[in-house]
Amino acid sequence: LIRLKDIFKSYSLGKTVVRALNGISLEISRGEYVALMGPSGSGKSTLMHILGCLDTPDAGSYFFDGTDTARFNDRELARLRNRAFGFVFQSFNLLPRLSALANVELPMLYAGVGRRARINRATELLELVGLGDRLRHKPNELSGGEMQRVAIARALANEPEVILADEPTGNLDSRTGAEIMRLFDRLAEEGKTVVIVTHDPGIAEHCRRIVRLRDGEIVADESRRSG
Amino acid sequence: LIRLKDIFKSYSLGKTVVRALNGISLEISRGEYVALMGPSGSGKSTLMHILGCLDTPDAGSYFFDGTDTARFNDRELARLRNRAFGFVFQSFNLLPRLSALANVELPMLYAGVGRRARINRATELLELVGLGDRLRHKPNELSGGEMQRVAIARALANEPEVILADEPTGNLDSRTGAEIMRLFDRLAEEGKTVVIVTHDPGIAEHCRRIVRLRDGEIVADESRRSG
Ligand SMILES: Nc1ncnc2c1ncn2[C@@H]1O[C@H](COP(=O)(O)OP(=O)(O)OP(=O)(O)O)[C@@H](O)[C@H]1O
Ligand SMILES: Nc1ncnc2c1ncn2[C@@H]1O[C@H](COP(=O)(O)OP(=O)(O)OP(=O)(O)O)[C@@H](O)[C@H]1O
Ligand SMILES: [Mg+2]
Ligand SMILES: [Mg+2]
Repeated sequence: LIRLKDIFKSYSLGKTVVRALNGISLEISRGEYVALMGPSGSGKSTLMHILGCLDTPDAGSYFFDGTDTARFNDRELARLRNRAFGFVFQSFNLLPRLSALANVELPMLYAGVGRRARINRATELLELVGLGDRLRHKPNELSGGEMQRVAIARALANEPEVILADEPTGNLDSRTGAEIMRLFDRLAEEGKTVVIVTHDPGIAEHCRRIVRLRDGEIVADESRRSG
Repeated sequence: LIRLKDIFKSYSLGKTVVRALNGISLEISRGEYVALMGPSGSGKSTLMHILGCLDTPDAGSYFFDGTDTARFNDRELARLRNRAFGFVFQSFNLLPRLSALANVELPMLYAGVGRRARINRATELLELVGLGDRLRHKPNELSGGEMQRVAIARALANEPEVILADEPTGNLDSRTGAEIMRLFDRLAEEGKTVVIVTHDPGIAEHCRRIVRLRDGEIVADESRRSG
């Protein structure tokens, strides 16, 4: 489903260059449940943004479902992004003026879903993440972990094929974090492709495969035998 | 040093009222090393904002170093805040247009520290948290864990008596997180008062005392015997 080959991405700041991704090749099949780990600053979020077509690499190729993403124009890329990927950002990226409910409705609005269906599904998803009594709260009227859970609910709005979650439990207590992991486990069992950035080995244990990054390169890629 | 008595704080949103703090009494002596734990939404950040004089309760009293904080005017409160407290926000709260170095210099600028001394100390603190090669980066040119570490360095700029850190390791891998905890351990050994919100029992183990919140109330307050 996902085939990255020799991906490079660097940022230049004045005279210095930061090589965020320094030659990444990675294949992920449909339905895989992958943990992406590595030290702070090793390139995990940069790789996740490229996987979710939110950013383009400086070099290398990215084939999604057999098609070369370099051939898409901006409009096709946006349509692919909104349909195929559900993205949980490390910094949540909720729209500050919209309520929790309206934030979760947004991807469905872009996909042309009708008002009644949008509100029902957004309410269902917010109840699923334990925020049934915070529907009308705006982001600055929510706690850190509550904002994170709104971001998770929003990522699932269009039932995307691929869920990319960047540190989805960083602000959650262990019990709430475990509830969220049960949700991701279930999505993986249903055949969704799930990639989770985490630095918590307890979270990574839920996944079947662990890819480790260091200084913009893959240093390990281990699959666990099931059973 | 810190004496809270019967603190109440609630938010009203249309017809609903959220009781974030529902009668909190808490005493913290100078030099204590305290972990504040509890489920997502239980009131931890609200309590930390009141401790750091960033917010005022709806009812109850807060004595800091023997003085009733209700008697301070805004200017005195701001001066106390900038001098006595170093605050690491859960959402970092870095100024987006300033470099990492300038963000760490800011509290010293307010305290009237000269330019050369500010730059030296800010550089020293950023090297201490492992960001010596990211001094010129702005927040959106940093990873999540790097932003978090800039926020930690900034909190220590004026050598505050009380360090309030709200989930300081949420975005850090275990090795970087352990380095930050060694830094907090050392500050506690030097006699600073350190309060850390965390949901990670591994982090809480560094502290001598664990206060647990649930639904805006203190449900446990356990001190460990040393040795
Ligand atoms: N400005 C606000 N308006 C309305 N409700 C608010 C506001 N700020 C916080 N709340 C509510 O108050 C409760 C406590 O919030 P607080 O941020 O203190 O929780 P927390 O323990 O820090 O949670 P987390 O671990 O998720 O960061 C939450 O349920 C939240 O929805
Ligand atoms: N816009 C940018 N300009 C300059 N440097 C950047 C930019 N964005 C990221 N970087 C740098 O690229 C490196 C990788 O960043 P990235 O966000 O992918 O790391 P990460 O693995 O997600 O880290 P964390 O675990 O701390 O979130 C970091 O060292 C960061 O300083
Ligand atoms: Mg990141
Ligand atoms: Mg909080």
